[in-house]
Amino acid sequence: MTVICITNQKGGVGKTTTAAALAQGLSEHNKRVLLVDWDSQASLTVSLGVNPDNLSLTCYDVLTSIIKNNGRISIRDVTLKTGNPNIDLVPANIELSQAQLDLVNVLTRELVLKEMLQPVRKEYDYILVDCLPSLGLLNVNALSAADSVLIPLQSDFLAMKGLALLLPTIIRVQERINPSLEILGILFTMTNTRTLHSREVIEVTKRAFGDRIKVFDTTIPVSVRFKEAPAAGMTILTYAPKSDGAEAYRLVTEEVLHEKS
Amino acid sequence: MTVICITNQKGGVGKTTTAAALAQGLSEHNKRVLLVDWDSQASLTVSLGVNPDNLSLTCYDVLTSIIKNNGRISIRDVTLKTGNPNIDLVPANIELSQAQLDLVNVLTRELVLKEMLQPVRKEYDYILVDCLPSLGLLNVNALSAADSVLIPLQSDFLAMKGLALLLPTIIRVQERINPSLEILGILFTMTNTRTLHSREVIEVTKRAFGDRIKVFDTTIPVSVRFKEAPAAGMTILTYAPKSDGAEAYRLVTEEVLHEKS
Ligand SMILES: Nc1ncnc2c1ncn2[C@@H]1O[C@H](COP(=O)(O)OP(=O)(O)OP(=O)(O)O)[C@@H](O)[C@H]1O
Ligand SMILES: Nc1ncnc2c1ncn2[C@@H]1O[C@H](COP(=O)(O)OP(=O)(O)OP(=O)(O)O)[C@@H](O)[C@H]1O
Ligand SMILES: [Mg+2]
Ligand SMILES: [Mg+2]
Repeated sequence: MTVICITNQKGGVGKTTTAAALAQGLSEHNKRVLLVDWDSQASLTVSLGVNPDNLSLTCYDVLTSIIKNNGRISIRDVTLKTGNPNIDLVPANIELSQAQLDLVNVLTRELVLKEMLQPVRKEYDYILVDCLPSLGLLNVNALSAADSVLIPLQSDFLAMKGLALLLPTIIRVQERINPSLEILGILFTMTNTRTLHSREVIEVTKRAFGDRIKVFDTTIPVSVRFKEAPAAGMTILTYAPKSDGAEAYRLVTEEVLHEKS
Repeated sequence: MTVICITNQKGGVGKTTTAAALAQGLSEHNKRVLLVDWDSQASLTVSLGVNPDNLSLTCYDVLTSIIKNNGRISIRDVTLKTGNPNIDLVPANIELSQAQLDLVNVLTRELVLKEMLQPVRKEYDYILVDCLPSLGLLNVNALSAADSVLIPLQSDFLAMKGLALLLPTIIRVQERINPSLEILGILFTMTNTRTLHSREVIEVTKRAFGDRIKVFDTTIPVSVRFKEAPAAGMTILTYAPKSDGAEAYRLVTEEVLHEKS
């Protein structure tokens, strides 16, 4: 069983898209996957066709129950079935934006998500956590609960610059809270190899970080199909199964399976 | 004098790009502009060619000085000149990520940025605040300090969905803290009118929100030049002055000037 945290504080790099697509890729290899939406924007919840406004219970209720130590709501109470029998979803809604403040004065405030996932770890092969674009307490919770970190990175200059901020946070969590946390790798998303900029950013990133961190061999091409898929409540693998984008995420899935075997 | 907050909790929609380009557009109309980087990722600081790691003082130091009420560091102490005589920059670095927690127990914690800008309001025609992708205390500070809100919106489904979360936060700030806050408008960025998806999202957004909120007539086209410009430490107006992207931001500037006159 592996918990993979999908994070990058730079916004719009493809965290949610990667979480949904990787879950589907793993399910095609008959793996049981739990997707956790750990972002109050609830993009992952929305991407799977669920309306966050209609939910009476979300991961925020489980978090609150743990903070109050009253055991009233467990992760099983909020987990939803999806259209795919191998994928379950722990949804989020805007209430999760309260969590950052709620956690401030809580004992071992970095370990609440880890505690939340504890009861169901054995029921899944993979648990994927889709993070919000920040470096705050919620992200530290995700890094503390994870076995591995996958870093989607848009192949552009500003996103690359953001990497220099993310890595120290990961290292701090490894040193102080979660020594077994490993970096699964950097996944280049929205790449357009016809542009020099995209190729240069990939080159420079590999040179700067490639000796310490794995860079996935597969890169995800830019395609409007990715924008259309969440509007249809599907991942790219269902929405456009024969597209380059879907194929690329299947290859990423194989690289992940290979690393974790 | 107008303070414009450029915000959207959805990541990667073009907040930083819009802040830098609009500042330059306004400077071409001989307006004095102060750019405030209110994001610990410091994308705006980086975009203007400044290395956040080399800064001994940033907006975080002014914030801390206000919280401690010791008046030691004022906004003038951290303001940098840029290559453009009409544009100054209040830079940020990763330390700003501490601010969310520092502010929790501060009296009138929503008004710290407003207090920070107070001493220099008269010296500029426009103050533009580039916000981080969140709905937390730092964003509430920016909305509380602002006269107007400009909402960059990538023309895609997930970004559109995020709008329904942002608007209630703006309304809450208008009702409880800053009644004179107005919404300047929604600016569509990274549009690709050749795709149906982009056109549909613009259409649906106008229908859903257009009666209450202005949608800028100008939309910003998707172009790799936008990714290259920050790598060169320039805005699109300097990096590719005759490009469609630069032209589009000049038109946006005129719409902003027209609204505020
Ligand atoms: N390879 C791709 N090509 C084109 N568009 C993409 C690609 N991957 C994702 N997108 C689109 O880009 C937008 C941003 O992606 P996504 O929401 O997954 O990023 P994120 O990192 O989760 O954003 P946030 O920081 O807001 O959580 C979405 O509209 C998505 O559909
Ligand atoms: N019109 C455009 N066409 C293509 N790329 C663009 C456009 N506008 C911005 N970009 C690029 O897209 C990326 C995201 O833009 P930007 O960083 O301005 O968004 P943001 O909303 O500030 O992100 P964050 O949520 O991380 O603060 C950047 O690399 C930028 O150069
Ligand atoms: Mg996301
Ligand atoms: Mg930004």
